[in-house]
Amino acid sequence: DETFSSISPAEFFYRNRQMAGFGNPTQAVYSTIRELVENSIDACEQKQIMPKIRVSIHTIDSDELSISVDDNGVGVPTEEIPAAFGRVLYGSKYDARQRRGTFGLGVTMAILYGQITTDTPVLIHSQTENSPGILLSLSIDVENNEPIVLSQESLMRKSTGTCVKLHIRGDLKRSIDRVVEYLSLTTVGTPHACIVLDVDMQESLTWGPYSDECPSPTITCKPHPRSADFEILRRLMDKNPDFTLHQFLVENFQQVGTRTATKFLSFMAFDPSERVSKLSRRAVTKLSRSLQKYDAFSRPDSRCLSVIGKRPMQSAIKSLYDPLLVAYDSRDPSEWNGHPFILEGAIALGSSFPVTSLPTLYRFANRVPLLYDASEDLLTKVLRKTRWTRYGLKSPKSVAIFINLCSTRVPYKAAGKQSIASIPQIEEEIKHLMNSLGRKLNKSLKKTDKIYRDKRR
Amino acid sequence: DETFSSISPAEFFYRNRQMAGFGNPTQAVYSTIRELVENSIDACEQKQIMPKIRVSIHTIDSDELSISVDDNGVGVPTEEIPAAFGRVLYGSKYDARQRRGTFGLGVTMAILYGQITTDTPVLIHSQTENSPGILLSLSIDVENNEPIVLSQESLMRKSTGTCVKLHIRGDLKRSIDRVVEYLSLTTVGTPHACIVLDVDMQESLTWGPYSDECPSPTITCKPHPRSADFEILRRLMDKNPDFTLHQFLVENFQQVGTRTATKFLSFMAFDPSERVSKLSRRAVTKLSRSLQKYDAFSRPDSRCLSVIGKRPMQSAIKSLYDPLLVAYDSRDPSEWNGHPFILEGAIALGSSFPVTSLPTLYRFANRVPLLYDASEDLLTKVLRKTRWTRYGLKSPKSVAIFINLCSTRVPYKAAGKQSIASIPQIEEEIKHLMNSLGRKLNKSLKKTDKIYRDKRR
Ligand SMILES: Nc1ncnc2c1ncn2[C@@H]1O[C@H](COP(=O)(O)OP(=O)(O)OP(=O)(O)O)[C@@H](O)[C@H]1O
Ligand SMILES: Nc1ncnc2c1ncn2[C@@H]1O[C@H](COP(=O)(O)OP(=O)(O)OP(=O)(O)O)[C@@H](O)[C@H]1O
Ligand SMILES: [Mg+2]
Ligand SMILES: [Mg+2]
Repeated sequence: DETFSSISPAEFFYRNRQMAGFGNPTQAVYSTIRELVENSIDACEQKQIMPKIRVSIHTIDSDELSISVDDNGVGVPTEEIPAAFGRVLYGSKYDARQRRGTFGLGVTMAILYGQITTDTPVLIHSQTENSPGILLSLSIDVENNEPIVLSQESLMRKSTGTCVKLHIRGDLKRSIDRVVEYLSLTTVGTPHACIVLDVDMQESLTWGPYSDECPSPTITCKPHPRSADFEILRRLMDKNPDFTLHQFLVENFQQVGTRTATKFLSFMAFDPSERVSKLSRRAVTKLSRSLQKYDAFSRPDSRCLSVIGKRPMQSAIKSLYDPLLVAYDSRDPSEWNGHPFILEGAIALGSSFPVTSLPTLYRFANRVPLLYDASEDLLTKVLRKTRWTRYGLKSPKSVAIFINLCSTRVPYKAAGKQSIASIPQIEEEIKHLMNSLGRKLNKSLKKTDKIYRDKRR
Repeated sequence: DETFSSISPAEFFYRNRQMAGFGNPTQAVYSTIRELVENSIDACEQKQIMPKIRVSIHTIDSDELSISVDDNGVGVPTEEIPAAFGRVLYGSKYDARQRRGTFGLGVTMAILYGQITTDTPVLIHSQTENSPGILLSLSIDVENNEPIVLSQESLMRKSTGTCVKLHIRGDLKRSIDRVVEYLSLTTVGTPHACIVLDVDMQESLTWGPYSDECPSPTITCKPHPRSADFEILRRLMDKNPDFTLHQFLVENFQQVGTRTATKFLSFMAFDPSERVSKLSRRAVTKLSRSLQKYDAFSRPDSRCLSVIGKRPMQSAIKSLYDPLLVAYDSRDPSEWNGHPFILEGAIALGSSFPVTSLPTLYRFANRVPLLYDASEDLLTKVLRKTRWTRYGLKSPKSVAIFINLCSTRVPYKAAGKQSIASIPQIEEEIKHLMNSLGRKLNKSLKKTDKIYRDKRR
């Protein structure tokens, strides 16, 4: 007979850790560093701090590493440290604005993986403007998804920031190239960051900063009307049941002013003065469908998004790859299921890139480099469908294309945040961007060709 | 300033439903049917019932469908229905034996997707040997991950079983081919099942049964010693802290008898009489590593696994594809991280399959067909690395290969259970299986060629 029970989210991700990028000791090194560095950069951006991040890897023995990531971010409030690091689905990034983190899972997965492979507690040293420096060691109660604080003591830091130090089973030799590539590409996504890597007794590697422009902080935006599925509608209606339909639209959604609301409601034959709590189920159904289909709402407010930008992105690519030419383009803000998104990209030609008939693709989501699971990624799919022969690639050339998708909700295919699902609205924008970058490349190549031919005469 | 909070597992999968296969209205139709049919077959297998499953799809309007799946399985106990269907990470398949379901997520995702796209409660009609027929309608409190029972009434069924009926937003036209392919391939994975598909007013489609052999029920097995990470060790030690090391090994692990335990402990210089609660941290570390590395433990007990089997699999392939030839092979039971697994497969040649230089690959995990995310799947990766030209495919032929991975823990890449992660031990076994199937194909092709040449003389 069947026994029914539940498992905690920590237990779920413990059993299925390959879904979060911790399936083997090679990818685990990359995933650990990626989750920690991502958090560090997020922690700098909200207060417009120029990120200074130090990644240290020490070989403990043949398959155990010690990894630490230190940042100069805003730090973690003392009372939040245990849950932030020791509980799955707990974090500060659940609001509707672009951040690198999104699930409340990343660092906890790294700590969990370290705990089950090395039995060594994680050390967290953090200081904020309001909490003095504190050093905690903790482990995770996986079955109950709860942190276990093992020790806690005061310890000053020279300034705000966080250092996370853990031991993991890892294959350094197999993973180091990807780690180096990840940290280098991190400065293309975040050109104003300075990243240092120390591995055992080797000489430090440093990347960036390649720009001194600090992105403006993002602000949380109300949902866009195109996101109005029944769950969102129900939650909004429960919050203010006495709102009229007109109030409901204007107060709850971005890009819906008084006139737009009136226009929409009359177009759909709704009574703008009806209380939302009094709407029939049929009316709510009609409301949800028409909000998602009405095409006269303005594009989303892009202040919840934060692109890399033309100057910083080109500057990073030039410093890292010394290309012969580089061009940038970005699309207007758009939305998928009501979630604002923007695509930006750069195309470059230069001997740092391999000679191929298809441009080498560097993928980014919310400015974070994506290095695994390329072949199922929407960006790769569109790359393959683009007719690069029309853009000067009749013969193979050393061309690279860097594409960054910014969104308040990136549609990742899996919890390891390595590839983007096929979403029609996003696919459409990628297509336009790649074609536009192709045209820019073609124009530059023709110009260069012409200069050559003129020189020869 | 940052606000810290947590989200429920239902909220997590609501926000990121593309990870579970519900990212667009085409895949959602497939995922809904797949999750329901999978549950139905699981519900038959434990009591060796020959599955009879009816899938009905009705068009409600241009983008809304009603989908119901009815089975003759063991049913769901009345008191368990709300949580089983209305709570994420709640189910009956968390023990260590092979089942199609594994997360306690699938049907709840389908219901959640239906709820947010159509606001229509799900209807569940179920009857078990011990609970009389009951009809429930329920919805999901997403923020709290709790079921909401909307109505409940007695309603007889002619026998035990379950019918789940829900409305979803779906694109029938775009998804029907995949649904038909999924149901047809389901009978290759489960040849003794009978599947009926009704779509609106069209004529029913029926597949199977193609075999009357009912697989023997699987039994739950103790963990294999190679799964001994620190989390498992700690849990086992906490259960019986007064066990001696020797008792600990023999009582807790499969394939560790008295002599094997003694041999292992002396080889690793442990004291077999030491109480596990008294072990030093260094000793526990040594224990975990040596259990995972010691290569003299027997292969896992395969009674927790359930392959399709040669006769049933070949019979289904013959009935569905009428091939010129079909051959079967299976590997011995093995383990990955201590989780038992078996690979089996068939190779077929026939005009039902497209003419290609690489065999057409049909993937299965725990006997369930996998139709999405092929290019990142480990099976596809090994297929591409296999030198098919050595096995008679110098020129393109109409060859298909069907591979089924059975495991107590399938390493899915994402919660939608569509592709298998790259695990070295599994990759190795797939390689051997594909080479062996290739050799069988080659042998048959040479025989056929010889018959042809002899005929011509
Ligand atoms: N270096 C850091 N500095 C400041 N805050 C941090 C740092 N690392 C983690 N945090 C806090 O801990 C929380 C949990 O981190 P975690 O990586 O688990 O989730 P996340 O970043 O919110 O989302 P994701 O799972 O996508 O990474 C974060 O939301 C953040 O508030
Ligand atoms: N048709 C059915 N007959 C009997 N029991 C069912 C049926 N459908 C669902 N259940 C019960 O409901 C539970 C939850 O189902 P659900 O699909 O959410 O999870 P699962 O099948 O255990 O795992 P997965 O998420 O991998 O599908 C199952 O474990 C099973 O006990
Ligand atoms: Mg994070
Ligand atoms: Mg299921």
